[in-house]
Amino acid sequence: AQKQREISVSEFFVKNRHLLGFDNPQKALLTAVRECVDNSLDACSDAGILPSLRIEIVQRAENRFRISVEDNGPGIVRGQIPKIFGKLLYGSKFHTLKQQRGQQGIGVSAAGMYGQLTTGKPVTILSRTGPNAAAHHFDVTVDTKKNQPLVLRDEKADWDVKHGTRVTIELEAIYKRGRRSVDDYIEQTALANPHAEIHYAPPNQEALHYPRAVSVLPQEPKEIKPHPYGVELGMLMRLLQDTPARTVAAALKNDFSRVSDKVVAEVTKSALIKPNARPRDLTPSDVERLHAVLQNVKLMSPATNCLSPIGEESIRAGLSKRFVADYVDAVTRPPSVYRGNPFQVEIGLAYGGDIPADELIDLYRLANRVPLQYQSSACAITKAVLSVDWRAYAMSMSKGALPTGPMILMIHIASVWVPFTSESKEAIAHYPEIIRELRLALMELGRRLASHIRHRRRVADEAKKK
Amino acid sequence: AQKQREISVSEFFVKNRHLLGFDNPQKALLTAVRECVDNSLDACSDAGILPSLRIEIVQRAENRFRISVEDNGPGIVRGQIPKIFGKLLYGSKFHTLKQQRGQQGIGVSAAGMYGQLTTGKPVTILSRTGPNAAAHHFDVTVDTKKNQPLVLRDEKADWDVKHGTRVTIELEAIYKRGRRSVDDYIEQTALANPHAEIHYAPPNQEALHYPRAVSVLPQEPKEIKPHPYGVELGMLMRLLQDTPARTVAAALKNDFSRVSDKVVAEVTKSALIKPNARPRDLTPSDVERLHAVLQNVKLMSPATNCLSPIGEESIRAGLSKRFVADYVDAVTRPPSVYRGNPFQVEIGLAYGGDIPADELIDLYRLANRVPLQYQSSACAITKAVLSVDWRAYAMSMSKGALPTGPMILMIHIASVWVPFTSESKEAIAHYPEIIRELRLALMELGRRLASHIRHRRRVADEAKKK
Ligand SMILES: Nc1ncnc2c1ncn2[C@@H]1O[C@H](COP(=O)(O)OP(=O)(O)OP(=O)(O)O)[C@@H](O)[C@H]1O
Ligand SMILES: Nc1ncnc2c1ncn2[C@@H]1O[C@H](COP(=O)(O)OP(=O)(O)OP(=O)(O)O)[C@@H](O)[C@H]1O
Ligand SMILES: [Mg+2]
Ligand SMILES: [Mg+2]
Repeated sequence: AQKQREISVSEFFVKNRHLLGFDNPQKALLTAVRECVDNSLDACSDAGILPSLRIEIVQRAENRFRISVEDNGPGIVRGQIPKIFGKLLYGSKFHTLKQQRGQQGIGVSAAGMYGQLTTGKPVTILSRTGPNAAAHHFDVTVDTKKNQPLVLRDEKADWDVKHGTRVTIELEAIYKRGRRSVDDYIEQTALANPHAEIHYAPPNQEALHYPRAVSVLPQEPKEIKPHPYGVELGMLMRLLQDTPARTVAAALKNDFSRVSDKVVAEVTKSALIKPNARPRDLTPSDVERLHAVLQNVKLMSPATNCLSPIGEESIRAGLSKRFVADYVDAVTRPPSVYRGNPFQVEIGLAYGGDIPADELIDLYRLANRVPLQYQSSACAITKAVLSVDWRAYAMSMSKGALPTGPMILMIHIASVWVPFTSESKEAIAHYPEIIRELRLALMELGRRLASHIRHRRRVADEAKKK
Repeated sequence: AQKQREISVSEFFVKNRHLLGFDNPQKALLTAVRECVDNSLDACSDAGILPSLRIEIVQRAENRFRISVEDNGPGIVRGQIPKIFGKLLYGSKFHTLKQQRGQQGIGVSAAGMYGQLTTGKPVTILSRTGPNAAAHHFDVTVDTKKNQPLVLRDEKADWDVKHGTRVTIELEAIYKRGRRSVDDYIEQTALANPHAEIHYAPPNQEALHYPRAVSVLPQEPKEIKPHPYGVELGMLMRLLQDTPARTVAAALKNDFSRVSDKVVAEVTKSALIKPNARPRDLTPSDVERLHAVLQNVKLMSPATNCLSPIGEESIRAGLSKRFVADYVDAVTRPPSVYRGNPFQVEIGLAYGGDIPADELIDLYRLANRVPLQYQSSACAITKAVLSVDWRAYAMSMSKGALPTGPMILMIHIASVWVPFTSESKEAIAHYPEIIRELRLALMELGRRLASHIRHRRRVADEAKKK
């Protein structure tokens, strides 16, 4: 009994840093950059600003790098800086149900904590919320025993930008080029976010510039309430306990999306509940009946405005820009739901041209516009690709392996909450609703590809006959 | 800024229940049983008691089951019951560095929380710490917004056992037989823990009894300090800040394992630090030099007494009991270290006999004597098996797939801290030190198997000539 103790979130994650994507020095560099860049893109998107990012990686010693990510976003209010960077499970996105790159309140504090763990250095933040506000310079560490920030420095600073944030972290890392590198992440990010401008200075090399491909912001996703499908009984009980609404009818309409007066009438009638009953007066068996009926009633699909798909046109353009292929296709599925969370699958396919025909296909995975570069074997996306019989679409395929052929697949899942296999946000959990949508999209593209290949063969054969 | 909020651990894990192993109803049943059984085996081991467990699964509705796990362990002190079952990240094992099945302070509270989430029912605990103490009956739920227990019931109870604990959870689940079932988990658990007696009543079937195979407790692992190899700079800084020791020499000797006076003298000399300096007086660059020297100094391997390997004899006996094979072999590697944590690999191999020759080999994975039944593709154990060229050991093997042949591998990793890929404790993270040890053990067994196969072929050929 004497040994029973509370474990702080930060202590837990120091011991489990591989759960956050900091397993080894090469991956750590990628994860740290990704968490900062994702925050910058989210912040600009939130504030309606076309993002301009400056990313710099400087080598400080053989296995030590200093990364710096700067954005022209809205900046961070001074009073919030310590907790945002010095406390895990603190942020603005967890309780907000709409598509965002971040969702946990962990990312950048974990990156700073890993820097501190491997070099002893604090994370440095420079931030300005507007031209009439002063810029502030903070040095922050995480007190890992208590999951609280320690502010080592907090001063006004001169910084000649109108508004924005710059985050600097020094960490033990290894820089490698090629697949799964930071360079690859930045290139894929530029393609998935054509409205963003990125300046990138890799270590010991020429700086790169990715100019904006479009000058219009994508539609900002809207915050929504959960969709009733797949919401657990305990969540419904909690909702009815906590709702400010005075009647069950109002609670259902206000606290869920897609629940109309007509649906409320039908549902309360089937569940034998008075629509104007007070939510807290329902008995557990009342709520159980209500829950069962809600799962089966006919509801409209979730609203699309909480999601921001890349879009078939941008996907095709991105693939054509990056690869020399004969044939480029894309499909964006209509939104679907898992556990009350709307999600949407989109896939781009490039075939032929310079793509090698005798190798396993290349598979690029993205979630909420963020490239996923690790844990492919754990990912639902990979599982879905492996579960399709590509021999029906003119490719060869051995059991349990990706198909062989001159093809590239870019697969994007957009959701108000992406179910990752761990907090490192690298692979997607195997929810059957998601795998089903992936397969439908893959088979759609497969059919169109097979028809293109047959058509091309017929044309070639006829040309030979002449 | 108004949107910045703290996220409670329980809220986070309700949304991320797939991180805890509750992705779907079939897996949920397995995870809930496993978390309770692991706790019972750990508690008996801690208290030096030969474990007798009673496990019962009762079907309550089409997709609803009530599980009950009872042990003859030391029982739980009444004052601790609410937090143990009603609060995540609370327990006795996280801060104790020795081999145990649990390590996070999450398991059983998560199982109770999933039951509550899907059925609205609390977890029920019956516990007694000794014949002179009263037995207590508790009903506990988790207040998920605050990560605090809510006690719905707390009464004395009549229970005619000397000491022990019974945990009952009602949850939405699906019961299936076969691989990855609860039945399979219990059978593997009985084999990996020959000193345990298990009564198991599956739903709607005859009860099963696994009697004790040995009546001697395995050596209880001893609690240790971290080994210096692989400990991060930030951890060393933290240690020197927090140590009650008055000199650097005493801190190094007391707060690490395997640091002798001789090592202290050598390390402080190379790092240009006075051995009797006060730990808090060291500058960051002092600590950096000390850290670098510690990584490179010659140290004894970690003590073996913090680990409790199953042992080559028990592994061979278990395999021979379960499978009809011509050839059974096992190897237990000496202990090694990753990130300051001792670990040990052991592998059992069964070949020939009734094992089908034309199928992929069967791979059983265990960590700290607990069977791992999911996420094989994400696991370091599977990765290590795939990385060995089994064609050198008389098996056929296609790229990226397990080898084909009449072979079963049982692979066990014992550690003071198992690096799982997520909190569900289903697959092992790819630490290079661990993969290296796995490969060495696999290749050792592979060579011995190849030699056995060659020998058998020679004998068969000679018999044919006569
Ligand atoms: N560059 C930035 N500009 C403005 N706000 C930021 C910036 N970076 C972080 N924030 C704020 O800090 C919060 C915490 O960031 P953090 O990365 O720790 O978590 P998150 O982005 O919410 O989730 P995740 O753990 O998935 O990344 C964010 O929710 C956001 O409100
Ligand atoms: N049957 C039991 N008998 C005695 N003590 C128990 C029993 N079950 C749980 N405990 C105590 O409750 C604590 C919390 O259990 P819990 O399963 O939540 O976490 P854990 O076992 O420490 O780690 P993990 O999350 O990896 O399972 C344990 O550390 C142990 O001290
Ligand atoms: Mg973030
Ligand atoms: Mg446990």
